[in-house]
Amino acid sequence: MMIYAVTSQKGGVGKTTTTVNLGAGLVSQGKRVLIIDLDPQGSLSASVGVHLIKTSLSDVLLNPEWIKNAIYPCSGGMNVIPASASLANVLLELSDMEAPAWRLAQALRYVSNLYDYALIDCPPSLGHATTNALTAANVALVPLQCEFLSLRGLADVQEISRAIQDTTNPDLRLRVVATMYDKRTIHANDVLREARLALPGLVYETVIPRTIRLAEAPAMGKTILEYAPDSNGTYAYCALATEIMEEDKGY
Amino acid sequence: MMIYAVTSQKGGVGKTTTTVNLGAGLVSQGKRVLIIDLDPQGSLSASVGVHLIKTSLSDVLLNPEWIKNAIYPCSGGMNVIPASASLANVLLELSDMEAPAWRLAQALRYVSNLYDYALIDCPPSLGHATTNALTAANVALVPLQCEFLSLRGLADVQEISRAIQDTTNPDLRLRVVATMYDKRTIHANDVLREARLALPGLVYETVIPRTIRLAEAPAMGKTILEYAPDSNGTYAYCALATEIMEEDKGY
Ligand SMILES: Nc1ncnc2c1ncn2[C@@H]1O[C@H](COP(=O)(O)OP(=O)(O)OP(=O)(O)O)[C@@H](O)[C@H]1O
Ligand SMILES: Nc1ncnc2c1ncn2[C@@H]1O[C@H](COP(=O)(O)OP(=O)(O)OP(=O)(O)O)[C@@H](O)[C@H]1O
Ligand SMILES: [Mg+2]
Ligand SMILES: [Mg+2]
Repeated sequence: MMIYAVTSQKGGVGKTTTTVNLGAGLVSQGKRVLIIDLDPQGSLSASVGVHLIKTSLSDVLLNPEWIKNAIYPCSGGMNVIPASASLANVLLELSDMEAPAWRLAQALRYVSNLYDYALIDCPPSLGHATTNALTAANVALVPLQCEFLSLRGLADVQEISRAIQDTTNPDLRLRVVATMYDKRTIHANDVLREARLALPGLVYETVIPRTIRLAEAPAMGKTILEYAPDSNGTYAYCALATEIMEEDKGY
Repeated sequence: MMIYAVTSQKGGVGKTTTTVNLGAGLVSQGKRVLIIDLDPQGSLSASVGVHLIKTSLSDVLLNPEWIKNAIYPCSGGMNVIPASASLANVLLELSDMEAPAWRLAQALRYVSNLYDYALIDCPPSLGHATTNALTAANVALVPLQCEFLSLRGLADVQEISRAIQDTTNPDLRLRVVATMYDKRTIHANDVLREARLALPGLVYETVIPRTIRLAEAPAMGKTILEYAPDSNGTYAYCALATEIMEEDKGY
């Protein structure tokens, strides 16, 4: 099982949208996919139509061996471990526990033979949640909104992943996907060019266009493949899935 | 001095953009404005062209009486208290200090006769930074991106402000400003209508349109009034400033 942590300290860059729709793209190519909502806001859980559940991610962080009780079927043919209101408190309490950074990594071991991919949606911060995700992950996938303020966040992520590589996870790879790209604006082109120059070989060829369909789909609790199968959003996330699967053949 | 905390747990909804440009709009109407960067990412500081400073907000949280040393002139005719790399650590250490939620409120007392408005840019989370801002503030100003995932965040902010009203700040008012509104999409209209129904009397009449100029301006370290004075972004933020000043006459 390949584990991707979808992460960025910058808010609103498309972390949740990428987790949901890359997941759906991987399913459409025959992969078994688990998505995990590590954000106390619960945007991922809402986006795939999962509400009011009994066991959730906070239970898993407290008792990693219970992980199978917190897995639910959801949109897009995926399974999800949802967030609940208690997640924010549990994340704060982690520091009093044994091996706090390893809780999620430990839990995912119990299901590593059941899925081909696990995608973790992170909150827009660099606290315990993100440390847990980067410790468990093979790849830190950073969505880069093609705007100036999001470009600034790239330096932070590089710093953090280096820190994780030096401590809990030496094999962590960093990858960047451009999102909300509007080819009509010079600004978006400038930002994309700058990111490719700054991070040679780390930015995927596939670029996700800005399209309102991607903002509408979560209101229906659907993936873009279900909500608008013949749209640019669907084509882009399926292309990203193909590119990622191709690269992972080498690992 | 009126203190506004610009806050939302949801990322990328326009907190930083609103702090910068509402501030500039207030200056254009003759007000003296201080803006404060409470986000360790430092988006606000970068947006107004302030880099590599000596004393910053983390020093103020440690020693509130030093606040005047951390004030710098910036774009838009404003003054700014910038963030620095040490802010994330200082925010974590706050819980070991005396009256951790009051540090910013205490500091702002030293300058309350020098400014008409203080606007605080918050990070996309509900930790110590946001608690400090809401304890110090007269108004919690929540930018609402006109999209489904941002609408979900409104319930959280209402809950938090009620908790702050019951503990440290009984007079805290909640206000919402619609941002990134694209009148051509049904989705934006639906979200705006739902927000006005859910929060009668709390959503400003002024709506900030989606315009690429607002994403370009921070790359130049300028406010929208300086970067594109004859643009929809400038008109909208000036209208918001007028609406806010009008309402504050009653307080
Ligand atoms: N390519 C796209 N085109 C248009 N809208 C998009 C696109 N990707 C995401 N969105 C919308 O932009 C907003 C931000 O995206 P999203 O919530 O996925 O970002 P995030 O990084 O997960 O945010 P947060 O930091 O709050 O977790 C959402 O309303 C989403 O529906
Ligand atoms: N009305 C608007 N029209 C177009 N783009 C906008 C508008 N307002 C903000 N933006 C852009 O959208 C992105 C998100 O805005 P901003 O960074 O201000 O949000 P934020 O809530 O402060 O994000 P964070 O949660 O990371 O602090 C930025 O690239 C900004 O330039
Ligand atoms: Mg998200
Ligand atoms: Mg911001």
